[in-house]
Amino acid sequence: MAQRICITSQKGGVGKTTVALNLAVALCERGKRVLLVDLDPQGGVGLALARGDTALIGLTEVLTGRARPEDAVMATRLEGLSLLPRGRLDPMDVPHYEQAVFAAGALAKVIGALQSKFDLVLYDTPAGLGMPTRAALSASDWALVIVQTEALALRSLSQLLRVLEQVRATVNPGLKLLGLLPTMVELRKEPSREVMEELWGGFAGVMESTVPRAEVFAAASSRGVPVAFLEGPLSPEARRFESLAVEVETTLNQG
Amino acid sequence: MAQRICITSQKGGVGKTTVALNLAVALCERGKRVLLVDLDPQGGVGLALARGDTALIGLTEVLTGRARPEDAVMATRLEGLSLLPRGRLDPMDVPHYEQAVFAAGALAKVIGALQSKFDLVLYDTPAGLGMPTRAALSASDWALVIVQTEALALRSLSQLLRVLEQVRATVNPGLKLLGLLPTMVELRKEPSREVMEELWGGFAGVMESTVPRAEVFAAASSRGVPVAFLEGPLSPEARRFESLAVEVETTLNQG
Ligand SMILES: Nc1ncnc2c1ncn2[C@@H]1O[C@H](COP(=O)(O)OP(=O)(O)OP(=O)(O)O)[C@@H](O)[C@H]1O
Ligand SMILES: Nc1ncnc2c1ncn2[C@@H]1O[C@H](COP(=O)(O)OP(=O)(O)OP(=O)(O)O)[C@@H](O)[C@H]1O
Ligand SMILES: [Mg+2]
Ligand SMILES: [Mg+2]
Repeated sequence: MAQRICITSQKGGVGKTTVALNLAVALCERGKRVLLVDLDPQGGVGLALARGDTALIGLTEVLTGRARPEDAVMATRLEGLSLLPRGRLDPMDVPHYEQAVFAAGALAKVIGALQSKFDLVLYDTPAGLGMPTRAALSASDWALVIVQTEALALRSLSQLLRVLEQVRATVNPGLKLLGLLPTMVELRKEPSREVMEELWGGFAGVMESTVPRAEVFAAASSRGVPVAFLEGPLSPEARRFESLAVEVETTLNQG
Repeated sequence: MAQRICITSQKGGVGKTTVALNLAVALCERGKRVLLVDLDPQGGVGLALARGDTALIGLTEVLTGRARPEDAVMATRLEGLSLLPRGRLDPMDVPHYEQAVFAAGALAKVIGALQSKFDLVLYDTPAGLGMPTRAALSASDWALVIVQTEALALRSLSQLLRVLEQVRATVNPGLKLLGLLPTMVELRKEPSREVMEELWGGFAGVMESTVPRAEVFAAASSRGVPVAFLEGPLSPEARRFESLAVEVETTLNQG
């Protein structure tokens, strides 16, 4: 049975999609069969891969009954990595989309029909604690919380942790914290160091792995590829995702 | 009659709350009476001012009938700047809050009761095109679109512009584009320069003002104040908000 991981943060622009994409690639290169699901109504994963929103059918069509789950899953150039994109969505329909994905059991049913073919399912979610994120947390085994090392992102962390507890206490007793992953880390800069110290000192589950702030991410975004796919030798940042994949697998195996 | 400005972006973490807060201060210092409304369920404005979510009553209490609009507005240390905070909101109730704020006419009614006391109303919104943002656009005269100068933020811009047109064509014919405001600009770095060139070359309404990427914002965030309130002489970044305020006023007067 596939393990389902929800990649989430209350704060926006902290690196959720970047981690979802690059972690999926790193897990796949370690031999795992991975399904990456784009739950963000803005289609973050598609945008990161520079595919316009007019392209593929996806979750939107499945939720509205116009396609079967297996028809919406697409292969990628990496053997073993499949993608369930957002699908064609008029941006005026975002409120309807959010209600459809949050409807009781809808997402769990879609992913249930696909789980047998994969070892891991990764959900990329939009910022916030609205309906898409709540739907994903209800249909997940693990929550990977992304924490940008800036004061504002740290302040909203306790709201998210409270929701994880509440979801576990109500609709999904199997939900566990995979860890708190620090992103955009700049240990040479005091504000970032201060946030790391607050994380280590004040929160359980802070991961060993971190994602440094690095120009290579903007370069990868402008080319529309994960960092591992950039030309030339593997960058130190892409290696970071290898060690993150190892840490994730270790935690899942201890599950 | 106060002019209502919705500060919005599809993408997260691009500087919406930072601009909302610092622009409100700059407009107020130019003699305007300003109401800053926090529509973000995470309470971004409160977080930026380092006030926990247990503190103040606000929009949540007004929408649920537990307080009158005028009771929820609070003064700040700056004469002429008032705040309508998010209010006390259990993060598990975010889906209900989003539906309540989006209910037909709800927000317009709350702001309608307050407008006579102000020259300007500024809405800070969460990332995305969900219910809080749609509610704000329906009850606004202007949309100020925040565009981080990174490839990912630019790709989602056309979805937002389509929504502005649709809102104008359906529920709010008076909605106008105030402008596209580039943030986190780093003209010494190629990806940022490339995005600026795409903005100037491909979009109408790009503002003269820009907000540079600068350490002072992280410093202000960790102290929980707008940049204009940091100790010492006014930073060049705080001055940028003065010139942004001038540009905003000029556009409004032409409107
Ligand atoms: N470690 C990093 N160092 C530098 N830039 C990064 C890093 N991670 C992500 N970025 C850049 O920061 C921006 C935001 O990243 P991303 O879109 O992954 O965040 P997100 O949390 O998914 O945002 P949203 O809330 O809009 O979904 C992108 O332009 C991306 O290229
Ligand atoms: N011009 C800037 N230069 C450097 N850092 C900035 C700048 N503007 C904002 N920041 C920092 O970037 C982070 C995100 O800013 P902010 O919270 O204002 O964005 P937002 O769009 O409101 O995010 P959200 O989508 O979560 O509401 C904060 O830590 C803030 O201090
Ligand atoms: Mg994203
Ligand atoms: Mg904000």
